[in-house]
Amino acid sequence: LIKLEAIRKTYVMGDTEVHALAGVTLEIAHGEFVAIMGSSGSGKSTLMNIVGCLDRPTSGRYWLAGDEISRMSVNELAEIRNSQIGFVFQNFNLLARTTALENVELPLVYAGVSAKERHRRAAQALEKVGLGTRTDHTPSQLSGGQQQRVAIARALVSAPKLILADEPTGALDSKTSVEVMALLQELWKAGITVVLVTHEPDVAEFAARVIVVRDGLVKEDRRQTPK
Amino acid sequence: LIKLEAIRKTYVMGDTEVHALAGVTLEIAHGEFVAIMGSSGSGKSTLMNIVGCLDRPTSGRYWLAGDEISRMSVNELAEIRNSQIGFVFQNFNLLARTTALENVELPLVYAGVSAKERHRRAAQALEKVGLGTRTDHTPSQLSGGQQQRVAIARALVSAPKLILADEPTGALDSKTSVEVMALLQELWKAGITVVLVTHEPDVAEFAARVIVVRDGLVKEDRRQTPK
Ligand SMILES: Nc1ncnc2c1ncn2[C@@H]1O[C@H](COP(=O)(O)OP(=O)(O)OP(=O)(O)O)[C@@H](O)[C@H]1O
Ligand SMILES: Nc1ncnc2c1ncn2[C@@H]1O[C@H](COP(=O)(O)OP(=O)(O)OP(=O)(O)O)[C@@H](O)[C@H]1O
Ligand SMILES: [Mg+2]
Ligand SMILES: [Mg+2]
Repeated sequence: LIKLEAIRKTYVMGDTEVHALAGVTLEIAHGEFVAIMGSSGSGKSTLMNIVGCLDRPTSGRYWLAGDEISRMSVNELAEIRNSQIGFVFQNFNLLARTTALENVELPLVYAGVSAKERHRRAAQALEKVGLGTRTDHTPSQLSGGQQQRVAIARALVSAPKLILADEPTGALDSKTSVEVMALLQELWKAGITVVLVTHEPDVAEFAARVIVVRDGLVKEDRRQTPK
Repeated sequence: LIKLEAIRKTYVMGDTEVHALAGVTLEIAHGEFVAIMGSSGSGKSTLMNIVGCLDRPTSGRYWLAGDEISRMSVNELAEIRNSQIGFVFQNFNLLARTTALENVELPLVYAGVSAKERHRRAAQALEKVGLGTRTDHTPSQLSGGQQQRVAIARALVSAPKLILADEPTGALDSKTSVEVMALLQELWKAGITVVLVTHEPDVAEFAARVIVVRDGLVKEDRRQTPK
């Protein structure tokens, strides 16, 4: 499903270069559950943004479901993102002036789903992450962990084939984290591919494969029995 | 140092009321190291915002270093915040268009410190959190955990008497978290009062007292031997 070849991402700052990704080559098959770990600044979010078609590499090639992404236009990329990928951003990226329900409905608006059906599915997604009583709150009227859960509900509501989650439990207490991980595991068993970034070993245990990133390179790539 | 009496914070949403804090009474003495824990949405950030003079309670009284905060004007509160408290926000609250160095200098600008001295102290604070090579990056050019560390450096740079940190290691890997906690512990041993919100038991172990919040109330309050 995901094939990266010699992917580099370099930022030029004045006369220095920051090698956010320094040559990553890896493949992730349909139906895998992968955890990406690594220290702060090692390149995890940069990698996720390239896989999620939100950013282009400086060099190297990327195929998603057989299509070479580097050859696509901005519109084609947006189409792929909206129809195939559910993304939980590290900083949530919620719309500030709309309610939790409206934020979660957004992918369904893109998909042309009717208003009645959108409300029903968004309310159900919020219920699944324990926010049934917060549907009409705007992001500033929600706690940090509640905002994160709205971002998670939004990523799941359109039943995407691929879920990319950047630290989806970062703002959650252990009990709520376990509920979210159980939900992701349920989706995985139903056939969805899940790639998540986490710095918590307890969360990584739910995955079947762990990739460790350091200084923009893949340092470890191992299989494990998921929890 | 901190004395809260029957503190309530109620939000009115249409015809429902959200009791973010439902009557909190507690005292924290000078020089304590307290960890506040509790599930997502339990009221921790609301409590921190009231203690940090960023928000007023709906009812109840709050004394900081003997002064009753409820009687102060907006200007007096701003003065106390800038001169006595270092705050690490759950969502960092960095200025988007200024560099890491300038963000960290901000409390020193308020304190009227000379430009040369500000640069020196801000650079030193960034060094302490491992960001010596990122001083000229703006927040969007930093990883999530790097942004969090800029927020931490900013809270420490003016050597405040009270540090309030809302989930200061939420975006950090274990190794970086331990470095940040060691730094906070060092400041504590030098006499600074530290109150931090965390959902990670490993982080709470550095504190000498743990307060557990649930549904806007204090459910547990226990002493422990810090790590
Ligand atoms: N402006 C607001 N209007 C309405 N409700 C609010 C508002 N701000 C917070 N709340 C509610 O108050 C409760 C407590 O919020 P708070 O941010 O203190 O939680 P928290 O313990 O910090 O959670 P987390 O661990 O997720 O950060 C939450 O249920 C939240 O929905
Ligand atoms: N726009 C940019 N310009 C310059 N450098 C950048 C930019 N974006 C990211 N970087 C740098 O690239 C490196 C990798 O960033 P990335 O966000 O991928 O890290 P990360 O592994 O997600 O870290 P964290 O765990 O802290 O979220 C960091 O050192 C960061 O400073
Ligand atoms: Mg990141
Ligand atoms: Mg909070």
